[in-house]
Amino acid sequence: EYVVVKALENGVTIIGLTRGKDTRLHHTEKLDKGEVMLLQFTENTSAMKIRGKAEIWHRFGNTSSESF
Amino acid sequence: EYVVVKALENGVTIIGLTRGKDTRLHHTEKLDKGEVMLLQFTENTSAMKIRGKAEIWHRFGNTSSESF
Amino acid sequence: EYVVVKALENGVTIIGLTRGKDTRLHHTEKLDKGEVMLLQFTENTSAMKIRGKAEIWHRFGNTSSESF
Amino acid sequence: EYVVVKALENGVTIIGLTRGKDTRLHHTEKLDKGEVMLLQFTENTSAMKIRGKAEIWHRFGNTSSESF
Amino acid sequence: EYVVVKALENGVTIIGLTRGKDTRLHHTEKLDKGEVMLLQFTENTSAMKIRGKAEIWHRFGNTSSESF
Amino acid sequence: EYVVVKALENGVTIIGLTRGKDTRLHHTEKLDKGEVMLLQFTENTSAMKIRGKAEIWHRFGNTSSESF
Amino acid sequence: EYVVVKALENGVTIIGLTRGKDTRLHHTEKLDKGEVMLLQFTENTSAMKIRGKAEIWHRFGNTSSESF
Amino acid sequence: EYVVVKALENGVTIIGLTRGKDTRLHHTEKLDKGEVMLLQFTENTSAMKIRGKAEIWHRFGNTSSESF
Amino acid sequence: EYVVVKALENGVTIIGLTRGKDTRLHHTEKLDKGEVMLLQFTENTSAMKIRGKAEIWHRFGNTSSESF
Amino acid sequence: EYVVVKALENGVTIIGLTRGKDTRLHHTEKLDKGEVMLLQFTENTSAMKIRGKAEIWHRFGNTSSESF
Amino acid sequence: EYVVVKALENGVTIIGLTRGKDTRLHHTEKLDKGEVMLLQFTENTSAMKIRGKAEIWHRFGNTSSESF
Ligand SMILES: N[C@@H](Cc1c[nH]c2ccccc12)C(=O)O
Ligand SMILES: N[C@@H](Cc1c[nH]c2ccccc12)C(=O)O
Ligand SMILES: N[C@@H](Cc1c[nH]c2ccccc12)C(=O)O
Ligand SMILES: N[C@@H](Cc1c[nH]c2ccccc12)C(=O)O
Ligand SMILES: N[C@@H](Cc1c[nH]c2ccccc12)C(=O)O
Ligand SMILES: N[C@@H](Cc1c[nH]c2ccccc12)C(=O)O
Ligand SMILES: N[C@@H](Cc1c[nH]c2ccccc12)C(=O)O
Ligand SMILES: N[C@@H](Cc1c[nH]c2ccccc12)C(=O)O
Ligand SMILES: N[C@@H](Cc1c[nH]c2ccccc12)C(=O)O
Ligand SMILES: N[C@@H](Cc1c[nH]c2ccccc12)C(=O)O
Ligand SMILES: N[C@@H](Cc1c[nH]c2ccccc12)C(=O)O
Repeated sequence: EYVVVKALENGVTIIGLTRGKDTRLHHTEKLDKGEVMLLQFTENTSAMKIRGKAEIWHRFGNTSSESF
Repeated sequence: EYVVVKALENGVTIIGLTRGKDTRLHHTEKLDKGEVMLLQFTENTSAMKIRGKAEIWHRFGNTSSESF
Repeated sequence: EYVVVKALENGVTIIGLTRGKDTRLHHTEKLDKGEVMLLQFTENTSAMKIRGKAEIWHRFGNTSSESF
Repeated sequence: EYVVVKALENGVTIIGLTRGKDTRLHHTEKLDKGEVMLLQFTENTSAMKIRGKAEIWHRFGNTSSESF
Repeated sequence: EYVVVKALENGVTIIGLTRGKDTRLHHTEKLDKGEVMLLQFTENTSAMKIRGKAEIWHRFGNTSSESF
Repeated sequence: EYVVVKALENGVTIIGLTRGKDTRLHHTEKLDKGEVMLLQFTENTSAMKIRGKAEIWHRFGNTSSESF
Repeated sequence: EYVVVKALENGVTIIGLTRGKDTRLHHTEKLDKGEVMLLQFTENTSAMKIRGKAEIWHRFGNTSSESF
Repeated sequence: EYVVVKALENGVTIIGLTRGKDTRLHHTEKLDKGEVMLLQFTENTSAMKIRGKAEIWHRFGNTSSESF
Repeated sequence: EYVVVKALENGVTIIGLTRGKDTRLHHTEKLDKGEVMLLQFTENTSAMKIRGKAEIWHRFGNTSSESF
Repeated sequence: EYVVVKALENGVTIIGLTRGKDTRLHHTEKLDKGEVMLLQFTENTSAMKIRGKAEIWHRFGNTSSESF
Repeated sequence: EYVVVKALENGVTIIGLTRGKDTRLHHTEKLDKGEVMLLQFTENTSAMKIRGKAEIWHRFGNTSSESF
């Protein structure tokens, strides 16, 4: 099970949150405009947070994150 | 199995409720306007509660939470 | 397997009933108007009861509970 | 595997019948008008009986029970 | 795997036949007009017989049993 | 995996044939007009034979058996 | 996995061929006109041969066997 | 997983090829015009060859073999 | 998982390549015009090569190989 | 589960990120214009990053990465 | 899980990349114009690279590789 993220501006961040009793940030990935990432949910990652202007493809369709 | 939440205002909260005999809050995630989160149901999380104005994508379609 | 509930008025309650030989109430979750919950069937919950005005998304479509 | 029942009048009853060699009633749940229940087939419940006026959502579509 | 039966007259019977080398009747459930039952195939039930006027929902569509 | 049979005349028979190296008849079920049966393939039944005028619902659609 | 065969004339035969290194006939079932059989592939049967005029329902659609 | 073959002329042959390091012919089945066979892939058969004029139903649709 | 190959000229070859660290040819099957083969991927075959004019049915549709 | 990447310019890079507690780059694959790669998520790769102008086919549709 | 490659010119190469911590080339298959290959992802192959003019059928549709 993976999701696809395309940065629509520089400085988009994708944050991985830990699986388990404790929920904390284990990795932050920075994307430049136009870069695309494909990210799985894993044994270590049970939630993701996306900041900045990006397009996200997931099983329910598309969502765009925005920066204000 | 994950769901997708996009904050449509600042201060949206996503609450994770514990799996097991006992049902209590184990984590609260705050989102700023435009941020998007993807969250799985896990060994520790068997229910989620969303407060504030947000769009939620799930297996049955879309639902929007509202703040009054 | 989860369901989605959106409260359309204050004071909506979602009741979890125990799995097993015995059927009793193990948790009651109160929702304010506009709040959305996503709830799984679990090792401890094999039935749910929803009271008050709410919209429920499930695998067979949508159902709205009402309060009289 | 669950089904969804919405009471369309007061006093609707949902009866759980035991799984196993013996078939007897192990629980009766009473619903008031407008209340909605979601009920799984379980290790203890292999049949259900619904009395009174209600709407039932199941994998083959919708059925309404009636009271005469 | 379950089927749904709605009685369209009083006195509809649903008969459960035993699984195994031997095929005999292990339970008879009587339904009044308007009552609805949901019944699984189980470790003990590998065939069902329906007598009287009823509507039956199953994986291949709908069938109505009749009484002559 | 089950099939559905509705008798369109009296005296319809459904024959269960044994699973295994040997193929012989282990059970014959007689149906009266209008009666409906739902029958699984099982550990003991790997083939069925239907005689008389009946309607049969199965995974590939509907077939009607006839008596001459 | 089963197939459905309806005899369109008397004397239709369904032959079961053995599973394993060796391929030989282990059972022949004779059908009269109008009779319907439902037959699984099993631990003992990995191929079937149908002779005579019959209609066969299988996962890819319908085929009719003919006798010349 | 099975395929369906209908002979459109006499003398159609279906050849079973062995599974394993070695690929050789383990069985040849001869069909007369109009006969229909249903054949599984098995522990012993990982390839089949069809000679002569026949119609073949498989998961990707229909193919007809021809004899020249 | 199998594919279907129909030779459209004489001398079509289907080559089986070995599964494992090493990739070499373990079997070559020659087809005459009009012959049809159905071939699985197996413990010994993780790639196939088709030479000569043939029609190939696979999970993504149809492809025709050509000889120049 | 694999994805497909086609380079639309020279110098497209596909980066494999490690699975596990630690997220670091374990392999960078360079593609020339017109080259196509098919890449699985694996025991060692739980995220991929694509830089440069490329077309990406994934389970949710197509995405094109761009270089600025 | 396999993909299908048809060479549209001579000298098309399909490269298999190793599964595991290390990513290196374990096999290169050369195709002549018109030849078709079907290739699985395997215990040893977790990525493939295609050079030269070819048509590729995969689960997301068709892609053509080009040579410049
Ligand atoms: N540590 C949490 C992270 C998480 C997943 N889904 C959530 C939903 C709400 C809050 C936290 C979470 C867990 O694995 O369960
Ligand atoms: N602790 C509960 C949380 C829960 C899940 N689904 C529910 C439905 C209703 C009430 C509580 C719940 C459980 O794991 O079962
Ligand atoms: N304790 C019961 C709860 C229940 C589930 N489905 C039901 C249907 C009818 C009545 C009770 C139930 C059980 O786990 O089986
Ligand atoms: N005790 C029975 C209940 C039951 C399930 N399905 C039925 C159908 C017919 C009659 C009884 C039943 C059983 O578990 O098998
Ligand atoms: N005791 C039989 C009941 C049965 C199931 N399917 C049948 C079909 C025909 C006759 C009997 C049956 C069995 O478990 O196999
Ligand atoms: N005893 C046989 C019955 C059977 C199933 N399918 C068949 C097809 C043809 C002939 C016999 C059969 C078996 O289990 O295999
Ligand atoms: N004994 C053979 C029967 C068979 C199945 N499929 C076939 C295809 C061709 C020839 C023989 C067969 C086997 O189990 O494998
Ligand atoms: N013995 C071979 C037969 C085979 C299956 N698929 C093939 C494709 C090409 C050549 C041979 C084969 C095997 O089991 O693998
Ligand atoms: N021996 C290789 C054969 C192979 C399968 N898919 C491939 C793709 C590219 C190159 C070789 C292959 C393997 O089993 O993995
Ligand atoms: N090492 C991380 C890589 C990763 C996968 N998905 C992610 C999402 C966000 C951040 C990091 C990741 C893991 O296996 O879980
Ligand atoms: N050795 C790597 C090969 C690989 C698969 N998918 C990838 C994506 C990016 C980079 C390398 C790869 C692995 O098995 O994981």
